[in-house]
Amino acid sequence: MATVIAIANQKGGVGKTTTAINLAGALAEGGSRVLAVDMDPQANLTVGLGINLGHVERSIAQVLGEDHVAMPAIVVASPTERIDVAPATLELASTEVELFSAIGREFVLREALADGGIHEGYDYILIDCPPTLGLLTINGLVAADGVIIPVQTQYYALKGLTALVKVINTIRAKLNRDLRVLGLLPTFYDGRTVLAREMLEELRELGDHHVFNAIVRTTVKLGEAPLTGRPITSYAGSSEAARTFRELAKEVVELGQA
Amino acid sequence: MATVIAIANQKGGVGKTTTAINLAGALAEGGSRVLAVDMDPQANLTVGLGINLGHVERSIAQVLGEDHVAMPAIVVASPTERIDVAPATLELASTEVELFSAIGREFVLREALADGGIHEGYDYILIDCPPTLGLLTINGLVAADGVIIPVQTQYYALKGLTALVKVINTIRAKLNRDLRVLGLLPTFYDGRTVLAREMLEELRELGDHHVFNAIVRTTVKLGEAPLTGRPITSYAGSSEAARTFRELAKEVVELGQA
Ligand SMILES: Nc1ncnc2c1ncn2[C@@H]1O[C@H](COP(=O)(O)OP(=O)(O)OP(=O)(O)O)[C@@H](O)[C@H]1O
Ligand SMILES: Nc1ncnc2c1ncn2[C@@H]1O[C@H](COP(=O)(O)OP(=O)(O)OP(=O)(O)O)[C@@H](O)[C@H]1O
Ligand SMILES: [Mg+2]
Ligand SMILES: [Mg+2]
Repeated sequence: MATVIAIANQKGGVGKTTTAINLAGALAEGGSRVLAVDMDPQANLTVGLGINLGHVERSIAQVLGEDHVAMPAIVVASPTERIDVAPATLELASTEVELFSAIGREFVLREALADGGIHEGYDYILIDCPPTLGLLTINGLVAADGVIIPVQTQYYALKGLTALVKVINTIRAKLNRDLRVLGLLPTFYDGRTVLAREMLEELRELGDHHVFNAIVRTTVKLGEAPLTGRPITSYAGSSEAARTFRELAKEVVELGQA
Repeated sequence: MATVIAIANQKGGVGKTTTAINLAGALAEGGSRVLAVDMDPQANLTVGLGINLGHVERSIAQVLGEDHVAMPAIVVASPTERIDVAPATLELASTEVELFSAIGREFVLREALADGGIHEGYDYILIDCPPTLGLLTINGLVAADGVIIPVQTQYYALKGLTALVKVINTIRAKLNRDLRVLGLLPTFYDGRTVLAREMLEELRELGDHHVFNAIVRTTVKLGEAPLTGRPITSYAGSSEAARTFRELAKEVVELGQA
């Protein structure tokens, strides 16, 4: 059985896609087989892992929508060894509207992943969520065993945490008893600024949840890697950012064995 | 008649709220009366302009929802002279769901702004949109005369522009004939990196739309200002960021007279 991890935060631009791609890179480098699922109509994960959107005929939109295409039928290999992608396209935005009136609408992704041997083929399934708390993110959280919450070391990002944690608690109570918060991942950290240090301190003082030891610092390399369609572990394997995601992967693996 | 400007981009974290608040600051400093409308359930604009969310009893959610409260009834003064706020609360997320089945659902904000003398009381109405292309953003675009699109000088942000421009063109054709793109605003620019310079170049080469001369550089001061509830023009009036938003305000005023 694969471990399913959602990467979620309704605050925009906090590094959800960057975390999904580079955690996948570090896990794959360590020998794990990873399926990266793109639940965001922006399809940044799909593009960031080197898939040409123009070549994607069927995507998550067809799996979740009325066509009920089986998940294995849409999965494509990425250019990075041991990483496959369940791609998104823009059409996914209208699928979310279709889901509103569907029966069992929160379980559609969970059921699709339980289908056709997906779990046997992978060690980890990572789900990249869009910047909302709508049905696409809820499907990601219902399908997951654990959730990683990237939190920018900025004021608005910290303010938004309470709302997200409430939604996660509601999902655990009503839809997915196993869902646990694996941890909060500090992102866009710039140790030279007092703001980042204060926000990191505040994040750690919240106390309710584990804060990963791995801290993702601001670095242009994480902005460059998506142009190559490769995770940081292949684009800049000896960089600090690559080391950070290897550290995160190690923490995630250890948490899974707990 | 007030000039209504939406600040929109479905890509998360590109500086929509930062642009709305600080453009409001620069316009108000120049003597204009500004109403800042928060259409994002995250309520970052409301908080960033110094309104205490705990004290907000009625918000945009009540104006757009079934209660049909009049817009003037929810507007509150901000601590900054000549800036008022139409606040959001988390409830706004469920209002978006209610709107799905409402008649004329795309025009609700436009009609609410046409109500009760709002236009006479202000020179500018700025609308901060959430990071989606759902009904809340569509309402913002239908209510607006012009739209400012903040675009991070990063790869994913540029990729997402085509989808946004298509939606804007559809809205102009079907719902709001006057809507025009005032310009693309480069944000999070760090001139020391090749990436930012390349992305800025690419943005300018797209050619379809005006790119503002004002370029918002990465600066910790724009991350600090929200903690004070004041725009950058009061928090750090002599900073480069304040000068940038004054320049943007000047360009916006000139475009309005064109
Ligand atoms: N630590 C970092 N340093 C520098 N740039 C980064 C870092 N992390 C992410 N980026 C870049 O910042 C942008 C925002 O990150 P990303 O797209 O991963 O956030 P997101 O939370 O997935 O956004 P959205 O809410 O739109 O889905 C991207 O262009 C990415 O390449
Ligand atoms: N030029 C800048 N330099 C440094 N920090 C910035 C800059 N612009 C914005 N920020 C900070 O970066 C974060 C993201 O900006 P902001 O919240 O305005 O983006 P947004 O597009 O409104 O996000 P969302 O998609 O969640 O609505 C905020 O914490 C803000 O304070
Ligand atoms: Mg993303
Ligand atoms: Mg915002």
